[in-house]
Amino acid sequence: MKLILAIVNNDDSAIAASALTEAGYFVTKLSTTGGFLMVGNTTLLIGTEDAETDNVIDILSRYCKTRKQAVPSTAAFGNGLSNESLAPEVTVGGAAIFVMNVEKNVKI
Amino acid sequence: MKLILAIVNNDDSAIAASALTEAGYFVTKLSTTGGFLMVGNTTLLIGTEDAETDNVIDILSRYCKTRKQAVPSTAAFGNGLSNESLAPEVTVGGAAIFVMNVEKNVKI
Amino acid sequence: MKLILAIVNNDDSAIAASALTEAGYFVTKLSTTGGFLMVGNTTLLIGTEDAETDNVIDILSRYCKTRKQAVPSTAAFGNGLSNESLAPEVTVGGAAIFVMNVEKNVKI
Ligand SMILES: Nc1ncnc2c1ncn2[C@@H]1O[C@@H]2COP(=O)(O)O[C@H]3[C@@H](O)[C@H](n4cnc5c(N)ncnc54)O[C@@H]3COP(=O)(O)O[C@H]2[C@H]1O
Ligand SMILES: Nc1ncnc2c1ncn2[C@@H]1O[C@@H]2COP(=O)(O)O[C@H]3[C@@H](O)[C@H](n4cnc5c(N)ncnc54)O[C@@H]3COP(=O)(O)O[C@H]2[C@H]1O
Ligand SMILES: Nc1ncnc2c1ncn2[C@@H]1O[C@@H]2COP(=O)(O)O[C@H]3[C@@H](O)[C@H](n4cnc5c(N)ncnc54)O[C@@H]3COP(=O)(O)O[C@H]2[C@H]1O
Repeated sequence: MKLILAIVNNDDSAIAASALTEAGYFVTKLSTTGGFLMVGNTTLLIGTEDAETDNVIDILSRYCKTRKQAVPSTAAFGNGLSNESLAPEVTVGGAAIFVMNVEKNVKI
Repeated sequence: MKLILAIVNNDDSAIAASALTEAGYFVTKLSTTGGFLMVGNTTLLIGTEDAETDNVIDILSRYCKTRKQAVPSTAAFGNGLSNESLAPEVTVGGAAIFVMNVEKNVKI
Repeated sequence: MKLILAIVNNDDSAIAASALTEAGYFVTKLSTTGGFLMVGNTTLLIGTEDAETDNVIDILSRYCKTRKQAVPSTAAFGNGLSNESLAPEVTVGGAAIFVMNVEKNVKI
């Protein structure tokens, strides 16, 4: 059993979660915030059998899109890099996915 | 050290968390949403010693109840299965529990 | 790859997340609640390379402070321990940190 944690853009979360449940996967959604842009995003938790991991990642890749997003003046640049002459945009990926091992899985 | 992640019904979350803290366990609560019914639920995070895992699961099983829940018309059925003649209810378990290994645990 | 989960006080979350992103780490923030005091706190998720784990913990220890916090009368003491003569305060640590192994990490 694996627990997949996928941080996705809010705009893709409904269609991605829906595609996953339509394919028979179980999903739990968390409302989260990106630490850099400080913009809301969604973290999907998907517990699934080891053999299904690649299929879940495949579904996420089909519905989670990369976007360019403006960097708010409040973003945590570091080292006084808030100069207007720097790139005012970042590329926000479709999804940041982490697969963790589940040692015990119980359904009550 | 293990990190136990337990997705429970909102109606059971207060009593389950309270039973856990009264038994000496430490609990963090997250407000989450089920991907299928799109109804709010609660995810409990419990970091505890390996030997305590079964006791935590036991406490959760005592307070987390299985319920029948109506499926909203918005649920992600998949493949055009929104026909009224299908079962309008699903069984929502008391808890979906995942136990993960913690390689390093630090308290500051 | 490791996934670090750090439960921190709300008052430290902005500066801690900012210090982490300024140092080049990626952070996702979750609004959570302590199961004992039933007060809001923040859980930071930091996915990072194995070798960076200690540095992340070091940054967290610099910005996450221990505090004394009054125990609300609603706290889950257990066994009728709500007697006024008991200590009305608890020490809330700067951070409770859990490091978990990530078997697969994909960015889409
Ligand atoms: N310390 C830093 N220095 C310079 N640029 C930085 C940075 N942290 C983030 N960025 C850039 O800003 C975008 C948004 O990051 P944010 O933290 O708001 O939102 C992130 C965060 O919530 C989450 N995330 C990504 N990788 C993560 C990781 N390793 N651990 C935890 N959360 C992660 O996924 C969202 C999208 O990340 P993505 O990498 O696609 O896109 C990132 C990246 O292009
Ligand atoms: N392996 C897993 N990974 C991540 N989260 C998990 C999980 N197993 C359970 N959960 C979480 O626990 C809630 C209750 O799941 P349960 O399986 O008891 O009860 C489920 C199940 O009876 C049914 N269901 C869920 N997903 C389904 C799907 N893809 N196809 C058919 N029925 C589904 O609807 C009920 C409510 O599901 P909902 O998603 O709203 O809410 C789920 C979800 O938030
Ligand atoms: N192993 C773990 N697993 C999951 N989450 C964890 C955890 N250890 C700490 N946390 C999270 O970090 C917060 C601060 O915990 P700390 O142990 O520093 O500070 C704690 C501790 O001094 C005390 N406390 C917590 N649970 C207790 C219990 N069952 N019995 C007696 N005292 C407790 O009350 C303070 C606030 O606790 P609260 O639950 O509101 O909030 C906790 C909880 O949200």
